[in-house]
Formats: sequence, C-alpha cells, structure tokens
Amino acid sequence: MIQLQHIQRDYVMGDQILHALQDVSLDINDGEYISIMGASGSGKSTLLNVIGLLDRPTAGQYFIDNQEVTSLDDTQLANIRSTYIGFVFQFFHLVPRLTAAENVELPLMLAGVPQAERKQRVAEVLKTLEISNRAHHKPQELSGGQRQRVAIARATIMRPRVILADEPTGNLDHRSGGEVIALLESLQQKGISLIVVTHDPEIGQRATRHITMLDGKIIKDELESAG
Amino acid sequence: MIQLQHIQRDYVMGDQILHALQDVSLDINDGEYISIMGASGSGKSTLLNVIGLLDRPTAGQYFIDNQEVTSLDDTQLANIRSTYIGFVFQFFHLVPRLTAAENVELPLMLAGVPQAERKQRVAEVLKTLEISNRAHHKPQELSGGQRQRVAIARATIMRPRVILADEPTGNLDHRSGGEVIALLESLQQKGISLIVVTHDPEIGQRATRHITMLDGKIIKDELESAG
Ligand SMILES: Nc1ncnc2c1ncn2[C@@H]1O[C@H](COP(=O)(O)OP(=O)(O)OP(=O)(O)O)[C@@H](O)[C@H]1O
Ligand SMILES: Nc1ncnc2c1ncn2[C@@H]1O[C@H](COP(=O)(O)OP(=O)(O)OP(=O)(O)O)[C@@H](O)[C@H]1O
Ligand SMILES: [Mg+2]
Ligand SMILES: [Mg+2]
Repeated sequence: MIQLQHIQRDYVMGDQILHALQDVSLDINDGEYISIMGASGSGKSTLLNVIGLLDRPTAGQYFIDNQEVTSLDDTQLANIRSTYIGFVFQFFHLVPRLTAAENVELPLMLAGVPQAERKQRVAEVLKTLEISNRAHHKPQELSGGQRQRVAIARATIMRPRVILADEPTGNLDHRSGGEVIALLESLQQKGISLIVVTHDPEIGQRATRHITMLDGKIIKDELESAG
Repeated sequence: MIQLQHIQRDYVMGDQILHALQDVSLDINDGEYISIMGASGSGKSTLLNVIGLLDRPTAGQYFIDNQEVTSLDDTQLANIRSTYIGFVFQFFHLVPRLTAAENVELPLMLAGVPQAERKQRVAEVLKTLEISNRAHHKPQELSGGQRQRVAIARATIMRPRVILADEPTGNLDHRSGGEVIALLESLQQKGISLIVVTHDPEIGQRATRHITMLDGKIIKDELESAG
C-alpha cells in the first residue's frame, strides 16, 4: 500500500521556481493497474521518480505500508527500492560496459540469486521479449527498441512489489509494444502493482485506473467503470 | 537528388556477422516526403545514419547530386552534412553543458550567422515548439519530450536540404507530436526533403511515399495513390 500526501516537488533555478509537482495526493493499493497520461512536461516522470524513491519531494509525506519514507537516508531508500520497486526508465539507463544479458542479470546478482537460476531467468525473459539473439551485445550495439526491452527485462526480473514503467513502448513498433504490455500485465495479474506512464491512449486505456496530469497536478483520477 | 545503390551495412561481432542493411537501393528526389516504418531492429536507424552520412556502408554506392560520397574522407562528409542534412536523433544527442537555446543556436554559430539573426531564429523555433520557457535549462533539467523538441529545433533551424527524423514524436503527447509534424511538414512544403522514421502509423501515413523495412531489407516502397 503506497500513500502520497500533499507531495510537492520544486526545482529552483536562480530566482525562478518551477513547481514540477503541486499538492499531489495518491493512494495505490496492492495489485492496482494505473496509467498516467498528460502533456509533455506535466510532471509524469517526476511523479514516477518520487514514487520510485529516486527523488525526494520538497514537501509532503510518502508512506509505504504505513512507514513514512521521506525521512529515510539514501542507504535505507536503496534497500527498499531493491526489493520493492522495479523501474523502467524513460531513457533506460543501461550499464554501457555490460551486455544485454549482464544488464538484466545485475539485480539478481545483487540479490545473491545462485548462478544457475540467474542464467535460466535471464534467458527466459529475453526470450519473452524476443531479444535472445542480442543477449551478448552492449547497449550501443542495440537498436532503440532493443535497449528499451533490455530495460524492461531488468526491471521485471526481480518480481518487485511495484513496477513503474515510464513510457515503456515509446521506441517500439506496435507488435513489440504489445508483447511488452502483455508481459507487464501478466506480472500485474500475479499481484504486482503496475503504474504505466504513456503517451499512447491505446495503452493508457488498458489500465483499470486512469490518472491525467497537467502542470504538476493530478487533474483526473478515475476508476474505469466495470464491463 | 539522393541515390543509394545496393547498400550493405554489416556489423561483425567475433565470428558472427549481422546484416543490418542488405542490398538497399533507394532514390530520393528533392522535396519528397517519405515515411519509414518497420519492426524494432529492422534497420531503420541504420538506414537513416547511412543517408545522413553518419555511417559508412560496408558495400554499395551513395550519390548526392551525382557525387559519390562513400569514398570521401570524414572532413568532406562533415562539410556536406553541415549544409545539406538536418538530423533528429532517436536519442537526441544534445550537448549536456549547453542550455536548450545554446544547443539550438549551435549550428547557426558554426555557420557564422550574425548574433542578432541567431537570437531571433532561435526564439522563433522555440516558440513554435512551445519550449520558450525552458530555453535556459540544460538537457538534464528537461523532460523527455522537451529534450526531443530541442533536438528537432536544432535539426531544422539551418533550413537543410534534407531533414532526417528518427522517431521524432516517440516521447511526445498527441498534441505536441502534432505540432512537431506540422513544423516538419511546413518545411517540406518549402522544398526540403523529409524522411521520418516512425512507429506511429498515424504519422507514417501522412507521408506521400511509404517504405517498410524488415530484417535489414526494404520490403515495401510505395507512393500513396493520389486523392
Ligand atoms: N554498433 C552495432 N553493433 C552491432 N549491431 C548493431 C549495432 N548497431 C545496431 N546494431 C543492430 O543492427 C540492427 C538494426 O538496428 P537499428 O538501430 O537500425 O534498428 P531500428 O529499426 O532503428 O530499431 P528500433 O525501431 O528499435 O529503433 C539491430 O538488430 C541492432 O541490434
Ligand atoms: N532537474 C530539473 N531541473 C529543473 N527543471 C526540471 C528538472 N527535471 C525536470 N524539470 C522540469 O519539470 C517539469 C516536469 O518534468 P517531467 O520530466 O516530470 O515531465 P513529463 O511529464 O515526464 O514530460 P515528458 O512527457 O516530456 O516526458 C518539466 O517542465 C521539466 O522541464
Ligand atoms: Mg517523462
Ligand atoms: Mg531505431
């Protein structure tokens, strides 16, 4: 259970302040499937970074399972992140010196998963995302959409409690995008909370709860009517 | 007039060869409007990089206005690129230490355009793309779609003969994406050749000529029927 209360995130630039998030409040129950849409610059990535413990709010409170987290130090945040959250970044943030397979394997190694199991799980997700034949290539040797799929594989391989996906199909053709959404939804069906930022209405409307942002605020937060 | 003849682009990895472009032939007349679509990994960015003189083919010939260019050295290629080609990269390649306005201004400075004219032209294109209020921010202080628009502004400000746009709306909401396409099409209406790689069929079908790629080959190259 995630609770954001009156979250504010300001960026101070000289004598100007930009209110990237303004009074954002949001409860996310376990296993929910939420889409976040809104204009470029409206605060979607900023909100996802706050939820993902990658960015501290300027003001407001953030509870994960009733524990307030904004006052934790960086090491404590990193610990919660590593087990709780899987993040697909808008621009991937892959490790340049590691191959695709090594990038995907990294969270499992950090968690101490034995080698045989790591290899098998990596092979499995690369196959699902149709990039097995690129496994031993580094990010700069991959196409845009191949890098995006490596980022998705890495974020999902640990079975986190929450998956935050920032525009996960932006560099993919329609069919590959469909495979990605199918993978994310299959994980959500097993109880993982899924939050997808997207500019694609076709993807946005698949979620059961729709959030729209504008100028740092949530202007719409609706459950889809049943049926 | 651009002519690609039997272009091949291989990547050699140890004892494996990947044929990223296989026997690609293509004539592009001045002022054409072409879309290139195809699966992730099919060779679209590679083809655009070859057309844009950023990558040399492994084999084949490439004529620009009847001059064969594959045998030119890097300096000669850079000279042709700077006047002839505007490139919107799939991942932008903005200069991190420069602000948005400085990134856009850079080609004009390199071309020796006087300061007053540079400032006016930069202000104009930033206004068209609705990022005037982000002009003095560096790329890491911009959202994904804002960075994308800076890349588009930079590529178009020199009025090149050819604009190559690699997925120019991938990080943009529907409305901002429409503004980008409107800008690119207004330039094409003035005689600039426009080649857009896209995964968005709504954008792809706006071109007058549709190319589809698969596994490094052009499998379809059709002029839209009139009316
Ligand atoms: N430097 C490289 N070394 C080895 N292989 C490469 C390199 N760059 C690209 N490739 C491979 O060449 C193929 C074509 O890549 P390209 O980037 O042209 O695809 P694309 O059609 O633009 O895909 P996307 O829609 O995902 O952007 C891919 O399989 C890719 O992995
Ligand atoms: N480090 C920073 N410093 C200053 N301003 C920033 C910084 N990071 C983001 N911003 C600004 O905060 C606002 C929200 O950015 P954010 O990345 O959350 O937008 P977004 O909704 O994800 O947009 P897009 O759809 O283009 O990815 C933007 O106006 C952006 O320029
Ligand atoms: Mg974003
Ligand atoms: Mg590409």
